[in-house]
Amino acid sequence: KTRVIACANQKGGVGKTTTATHLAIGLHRSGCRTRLLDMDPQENAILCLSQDLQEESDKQRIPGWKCYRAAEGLEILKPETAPTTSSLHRACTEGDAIDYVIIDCPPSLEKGTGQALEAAHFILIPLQCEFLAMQGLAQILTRVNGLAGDPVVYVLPVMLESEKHIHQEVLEELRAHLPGKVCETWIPRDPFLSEASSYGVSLFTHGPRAVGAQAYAKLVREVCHGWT
Amino acid sequence: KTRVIACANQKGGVGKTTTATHLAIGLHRSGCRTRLLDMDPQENAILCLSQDLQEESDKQRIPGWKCYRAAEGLEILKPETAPTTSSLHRACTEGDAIDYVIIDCPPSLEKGTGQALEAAHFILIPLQCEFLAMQGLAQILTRVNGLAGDPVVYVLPVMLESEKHIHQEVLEELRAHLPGKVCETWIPRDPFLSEASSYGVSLFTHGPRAVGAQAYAKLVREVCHGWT
Ligand SMILES: Nc1ncnc2c1ncn2[C@@H]1O[C@H](COP(=O)(O)OP(=O)(O)OP(=O)(O)O)[C@@H](O)[C@H]1O
Ligand SMILES: Nc1ncnc2c1ncn2[C@@H]1O[C@H](COP(=O)(O)OP(=O)(O)OP(=O)(O)O)[C@@H](O)[C@H]1O
Ligand SMILES: [Mg+2]
Ligand SMILES: [Mg+2]
Repeated sequence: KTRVIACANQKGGVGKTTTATHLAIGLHRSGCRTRLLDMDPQENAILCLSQDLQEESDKQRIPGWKCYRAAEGLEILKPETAPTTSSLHRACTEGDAIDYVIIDCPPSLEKGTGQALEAAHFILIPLQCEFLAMQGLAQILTRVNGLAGDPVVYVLPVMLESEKHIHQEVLEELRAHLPGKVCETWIPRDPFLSEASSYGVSLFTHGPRAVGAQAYAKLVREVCHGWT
Repeated sequence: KTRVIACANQKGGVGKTTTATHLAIGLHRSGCRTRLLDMDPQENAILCLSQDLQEESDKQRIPGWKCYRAAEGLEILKPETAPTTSSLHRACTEGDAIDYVIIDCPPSLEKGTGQALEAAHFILIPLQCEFLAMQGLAQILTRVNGLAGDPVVYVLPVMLESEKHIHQEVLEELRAHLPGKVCETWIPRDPFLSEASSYGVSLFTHGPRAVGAQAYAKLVREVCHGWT
């Protein structure tokens, strides 16, 4: 059974691409057959894993999608034209038997993101514990509650600075308000995550002992064992 | 003569709203007649200045726009329906004689942002000195170069941490590659900017001596005296 996980939040710059790429590479490294879909026209997910990226030849292609292989062998797809519900369905099901499809979404709830939310079994919402980012949470939760596919929703606290009281307070409030919907794992602020992306590799390659890499490795374990 | 300044960048979370609100309040406080347009459906600019925000009664209304007055008397408009070129033109010209119109744009180059870029005399691009944010710069500069109105473009380096070598290196590279297009002013990372937004006021009110407030005050002076 293929599990589709959409990484979405209409608020910009909250770590959607960083989370989608590290979750995909982490699952791939732990032996799960994984495919990453870059639904953001800025193609940031492709940029983050651009080192030794190979474009696949025509025979492996899925109609409507451009296929790449990252250095570690992870399959990355990007839509060639505006994606439709049926073309997204093809990307999630065609080709080799896949365990996980991870979708990186643009900062909006329209177009590409709308289709990704409909195709998803799980919706992962990276959330900064800052005022403006928190305001947008209600909006995406309302949108997700209305989905026919009844996906499971998880909020992932990101860019946490443990010395900032506001972050701890917000985290406690989140867990109280959304019991069972907040990941056990939280991601600390770690500048090495940005640095890794500038080398076109994940932090698992660039700095495996960095706090950001350890946190994303914990998320991968939580997804593997907890999200069934 | 009304000067229209669009605050735009398709990369998310780079400080568009923080810059638009502080520029608008700063210009207003220095005696310029200023109007802020919130073109982002997330209405973050309105949230940032929500303390004692009053909705204007019908008689002052500009058709197609909802009008508010912030605590300091700044006029804030948000589109009631999807804005058109002519409705945006009305918002920039109708009502009292205005010196500056500041437009906060959503993280995309489509729809609302497209119209704002066409209406603008100046385009202010807040730019984080991080890899992914830098990649998007070429895309928006290409888009802006094609505009019929031939607006003047400025890049504003934001969230700078002076102890990070990469930030200083990027800043120098920016100034070398884009002579005359990078603001003299740069904005340091200052957590009090987020804190101020959670109180619904600008940092000029919440913490006037904070480094973020000082930097935005410098930007206001640069705009007043340099952008003619
Ligand atoms: N935990 C973290 N600590 C420090 N920096 C981070 C962290 N996660 C992401 N970043 C950096 O923050 C910036 C924004 O992250 P990212 O691009 O992944 O967000 P996004 O939500 O995908 O943005 P967009 O809305 O533009 O798609 C990037 O420069 C990234 O390297
Ligand atoms: N100089 C700064 N130092 C520290 N934090 C900042 C700074 N500027 C903005 N922020 C914070 O960073 C976050 C993103 O800023 P903001 O919302 O203004 O960006 P944006 O580009 O408008 O985002 P979006 O793409 O979602 O519209 C906010 O939490 C804001 O408070
Ligand atoms: Mg992204
Ligand atoms: Mg904004």
